[in-house]
Amino acid sequence: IDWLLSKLEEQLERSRKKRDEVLKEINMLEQFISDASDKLDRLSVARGACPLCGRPLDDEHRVELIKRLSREKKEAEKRLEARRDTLRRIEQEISEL
Amino acid sequence: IDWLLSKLEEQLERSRKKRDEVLKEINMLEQFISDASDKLDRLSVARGACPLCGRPLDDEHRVELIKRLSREKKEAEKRLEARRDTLRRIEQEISEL
Ligand SMILES: [Zn+2]
Repeated sequence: IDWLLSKLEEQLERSRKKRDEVLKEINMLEQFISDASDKLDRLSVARGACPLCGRPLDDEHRVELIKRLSREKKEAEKRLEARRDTLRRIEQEISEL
Repeated sequence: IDWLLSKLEEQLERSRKKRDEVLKEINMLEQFISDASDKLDRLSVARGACPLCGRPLDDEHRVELIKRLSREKKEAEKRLEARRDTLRRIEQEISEL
């Protein structure tokens, strides 16, 4: 029975470690998405110049930046959704050990 | 007495109008200051490129932007303090009418 208990402990340890990694990634994704939203707001109202560095920013370039950032944000949101599913699954596993 | 009352009413109206103007300006100053703080945070961690438009941003230019924005932020904070004093004074006047 000792052997079985130590096996369960190892599994629990692995699951907790995995959970911490997924939590870290979730935090980073949320941070990225929130930052991207803020930049998109700023870019959408900018006219002629970058509101941060003041350099010229014509509409064509500005729209290019908005498209790229929106795409990256969508990809991050998909990834975030997947990681949250993974987190739920791991939490479930931990609760069943 | 009618004449006196109408005079007080006019004064009350003027003070309320003044208060609304000061409140509007206070809101704009707070918005400006909060926006400036956020830009200063972004500029302070930027390295080599503008985090918003991606254009090259050498340290010299970046520090220049930070200095100018800090200065504008300080001026806005002084102005905000003054407008808040004005608001208190007007509120006082209104309460004494
Ligand atoms: Zn820029």
